[in-house]
Amino acid sequence: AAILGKNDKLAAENRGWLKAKNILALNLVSSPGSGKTTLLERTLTDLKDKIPMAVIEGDQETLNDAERIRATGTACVQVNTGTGCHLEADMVQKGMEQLDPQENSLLLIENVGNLVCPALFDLGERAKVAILSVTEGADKPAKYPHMIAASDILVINKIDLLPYVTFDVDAAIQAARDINPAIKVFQVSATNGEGLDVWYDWLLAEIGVSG
Amino acid sequence: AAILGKNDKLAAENRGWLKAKNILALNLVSSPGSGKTTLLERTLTDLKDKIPMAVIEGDQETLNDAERIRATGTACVQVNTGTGCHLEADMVQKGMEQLDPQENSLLLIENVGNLVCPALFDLGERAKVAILSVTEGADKPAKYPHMIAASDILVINKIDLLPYVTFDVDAAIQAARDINPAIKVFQVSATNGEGLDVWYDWLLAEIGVSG
Ligand SMILES: Nc1nc2c(ncn2[C@@H]2O[C@H](COP(=O)(O)OP(=O)(O)OP(=O)(O)O)[C@@H](O)[C@H]2O)c(=O)[nH]1
Ligand SMILES: Nc1nc2c(ncn2[C@@H]2O[C@H](COP(=O)(O)OP(=O)(O)OP(=O)(O)O)[C@@H](O)[C@H]2O)c(=O)[nH]1
Ligand SMILES: [Mg+2]
Ligand SMILES: [Mg+2]
Ligand SMILES: [Zn+2]
Ligand SMILES: [Zn+2]
Repeated sequence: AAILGKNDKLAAENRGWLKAKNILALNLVSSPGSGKTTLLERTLTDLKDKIPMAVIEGDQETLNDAERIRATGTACVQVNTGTGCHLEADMVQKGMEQLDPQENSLLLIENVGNLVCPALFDLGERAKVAILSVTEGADKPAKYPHMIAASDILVINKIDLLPYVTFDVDAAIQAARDINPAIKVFQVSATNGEGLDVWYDWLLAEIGVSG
Repeated sequence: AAILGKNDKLAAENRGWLKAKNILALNLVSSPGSGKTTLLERTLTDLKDKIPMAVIEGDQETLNDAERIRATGTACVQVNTGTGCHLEADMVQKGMEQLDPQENSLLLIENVGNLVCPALFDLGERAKVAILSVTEGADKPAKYPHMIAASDILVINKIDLLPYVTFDVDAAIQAARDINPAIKVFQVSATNGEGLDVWYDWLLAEIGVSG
């Protein structure tokens, strides 16, 4: 509880700093391998000329994801948490100092692959974006409700695989809405691009840029 | 550290209790939706007449997995951790008291879907069985090395989806062996049954039952 209190204070500080610079910060959360980095690669490539963007990458180990982000020409810092299971506000504060993002820009934070712990740690973001892959099963919202409750957005990813898996999209969305009635749902394939236009429209509107 | 020390003492106690009853306990760990419960459903059904088996199910919320296990005719207790991100030795101790597993049996523990935290919490099991789905990406062992280091076995699941995803099986196995040279690897599809015979042979040999 003491640890959470200290984190939440720093998160509030981050939130104030981001507001002052009119930066939209989003915290991408999901299980390992649901497609966070792939979704970022697509977004950073497709919206390159529309919004200035920067990324904070969180992983237990390796620079793999930061390297993938940098390959899009986007500034990125990689945080390695070692045995740590979630990013914390102090790591994000240091990351932001290193990145020094522009005013009126988009800051994308990719959290450690974990559908559990990141729900409890505010980073100062405007919103959590939860990603669920159709390969994981439609009961995941009900079984991991704290993450659904903490997220403003749910991206259902890998819809290109729907023909080969058992995933009731309507049931998954209903389960999410039972927990969080206001949650906004996008259905996409980060690899083939399906549904990304709706996600991009939302991002551009949210940051106040006309598409 | 204090919390880990207390857990490890109870884990040692569990280990002794299981040894006294000649029970083989396995701790199944993976990301959410990699197929732990499906693999258990298959194992419990196919080996029903060969070994007495019981299950401890761990999830943040719902009885979903315990209900699926019970539908196979297997005794099961469901532990709900609430916001908790991993099973602990005390929960397993209570579970074992409730289940009262027979001597010379197999106790299967399905941990909370989480590729991070369960690596740090000994439950008293003989071995951790890590499950990785081919849909999650071949870089997962390198990015989540603590779970690979803590596991004796790696089950690569959902191999039926290999035609539709980018997953280099040899690279994934090599990455796991770089971290844990002795790790034993099975390649299976829990849904279509491919590769399960090798997993069953290992289980039967490990528990000392002739197949
Ligand atoms: N078929 C399909 N595969 C996808 C899609 N999006 C991502 N993938 C694949 O899923 C695997 C994991 O993707 P990543 O983007 O690395 O996932 P991640 O959530 O960033 O993983 P971590 O950062 O390790 O938690 C890769 O092999 C991707 O190519 C999709 O829309 N469809
Ligand atoms: N195609 C395919 N799908 C599978 C396979 N194994 C499991 N699934 C599917 O993957 C989804 C998740 O399976 P579960 O067994 O519930 O996964 P889990 O690891 O127990 O999930 P949690 O307990 O929530 O962490 C379900 O829709 C399963 O049908 C497989 O070998 N192939
Ligand atoms: Mg990633
Ligand atoms: Mg399960
Ligand atoms: Zn955690
Ligand atoms: Zn944890």
